[in-house]
Amino acid sequence: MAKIISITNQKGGVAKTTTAVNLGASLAAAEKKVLIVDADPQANATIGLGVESAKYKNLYDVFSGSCSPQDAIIKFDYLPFFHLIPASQHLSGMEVELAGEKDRNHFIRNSLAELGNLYDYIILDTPPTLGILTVNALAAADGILITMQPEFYALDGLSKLMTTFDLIRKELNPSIEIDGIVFTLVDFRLKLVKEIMDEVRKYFPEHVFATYVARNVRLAEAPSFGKPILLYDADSVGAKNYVSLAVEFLKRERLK
Amino acid sequence: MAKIISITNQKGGVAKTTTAVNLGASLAAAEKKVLIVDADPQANATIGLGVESAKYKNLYDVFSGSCSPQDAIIKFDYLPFFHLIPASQHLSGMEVELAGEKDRNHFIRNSLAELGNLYDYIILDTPPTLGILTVNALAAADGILITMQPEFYALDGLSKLMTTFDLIRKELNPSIEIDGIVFTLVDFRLKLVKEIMDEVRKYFPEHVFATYVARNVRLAEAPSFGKPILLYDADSVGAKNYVSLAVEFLKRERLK
Ligand SMILES: Nc1ncnc2c1ncn2[C@@H]1O[C@H](COP(=O)(O)OP(=O)(O)OP(=O)(O)O)[C@@H](O)[C@H]1O
Ligand SMILES: Nc1ncnc2c1ncn2[C@@H]1O[C@H](COP(=O)(O)OP(=O)(O)OP(=O)(O)O)[C@@H](O)[C@H]1O
Ligand SMILES: [Mg+2]
Ligand SMILES: [Mg+2]
Repeated sequence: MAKIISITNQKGGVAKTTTAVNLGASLAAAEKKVLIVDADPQANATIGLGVESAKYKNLYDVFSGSCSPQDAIIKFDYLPFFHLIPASQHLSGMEVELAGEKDRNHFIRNSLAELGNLYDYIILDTPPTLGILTVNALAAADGILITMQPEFYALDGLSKLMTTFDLIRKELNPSIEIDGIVFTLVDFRLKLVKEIMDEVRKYFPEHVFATYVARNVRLAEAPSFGKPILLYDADSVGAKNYVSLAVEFLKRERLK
Repeated sequence: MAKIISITNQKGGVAKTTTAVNLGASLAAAEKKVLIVDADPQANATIGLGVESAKYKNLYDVFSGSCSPQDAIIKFDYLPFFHLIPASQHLSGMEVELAGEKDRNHFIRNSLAELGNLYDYIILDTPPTLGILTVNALAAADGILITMQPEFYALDGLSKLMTTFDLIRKELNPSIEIDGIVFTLVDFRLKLVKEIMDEVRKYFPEHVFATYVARNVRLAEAPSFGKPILLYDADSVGAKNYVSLAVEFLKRERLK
């Protein structure tokens, strides 16, 4: 049965997409069956994997019932069992479109239901908001993985995110857990970074991954070649960080 | 009459807030009368200026009619005529709250109407979305200032933003202009950065500022001290970049 992970943080630009793509690819390289679901109307995960969403069936088509989730799956020949359901900019209308719907918070969960036994992990990339798409992702997820750039605005954002998480667990999805918090875009030249990492580790010792992802230009280049870092530059620090994150993630999974 | 500028880009983490605060402070230091309006429920501009929005009247109170815009203005004694209307997390409900309202796109414009002759510039900080708050900001603005981190996702994001801009100009605000595009978080170690800057300059030669803001740790530290960069470290490259941006911005204003 697929474990559904939502990669979520309402703060913008904290490597949610970079993590969805590269943790996903690293898990697939470890022979797990992985589906990335791009739930962000900006479709960065989709574009970063070289896919023009307008040409393909996508998550919006699944939501609107014009195709099945299976029809929207894209496979990549460079990595077996690394699949994608692309996003589309039409997802930005969901806030309004779903406003009256009875099951408005469960569109993602219902769309993915029939895929459960095809994958080990379904990874949801979410937008920098706490709007309907992110709520849908959290309502569907078995676990949330929080990416966090350890800079000033991150602490306040983390506490707001935890409040939202508690609310969703109470109202919509009692079985959701915190899979972990991973520091991203880490650059120790900013002294504040170590202080914030220590602070977060103090408050959430059980959640913070030992692995963190350092700032590395290759990670910013890889999407311009439409590839996960592992295929673009396997020797880079960025690739090693994400492989190490996948290893640590799987270790935690085995201990559950 | 105040000129209203919306600092907007739906891509997350591209220094919208850092620019709203620091361009605003640099203009105030040039003896312009400046009001920052934080229109983002995540309230980063508010927090980055050391203000706890829950304690003060804020933009949500203005929208809900429970206070006048003047009542929500906060002044800073370290810089004359550098004022703020704080955000509040209650703004995140606006999408739903305004859904049925006749004037749903003009809440910001209507709220700021009576402040017009108190300021030279009213700067709106907006969220990483193209939702109701950003649409409100663009419907109210005389000009949009686009901040852009010249990395891979920025090009696709810019073209989507331009589409939204054209739509808003056609449907809601015929007099809105593009005040400019400023590159932020510039780090030439990523070779892609120069290529993207050249590409954007080629397509929008009239819009791209000659000034760009380089990655500089002092800019990430300043909000942890609740200060604009000019007050935190006036000798830093970050401060010089934002002063230079203010000078170039004012030069463009005089040529209009
Ligand atoms: N470790 C890293 N080193 C260098 N660049 C990185 C790293 N991680 C991400 N980036 C780059 O930083 C930018 C922001 O990352 P990304 O788009 O993944 O964040 P996000 O949280 O998904 O943003 P959004 O909130 O807009 O969805 C991108 O240009 C990305 O390529
Ligand atoms: N030139 C710079 N050098 C170093 N750090 C910077 C610079 N500009 C911004 N930052 C830092 O980068 C992060 C993102 O910047 P900021 O929050 O201003 O972006 P934003 O576009 O407002 O994000 P969001 O989309 O979440 O509102 C912050 O931690 C900020 O302090
Ligand atoms: Mg993203
Ligand atoms: Mg911001």
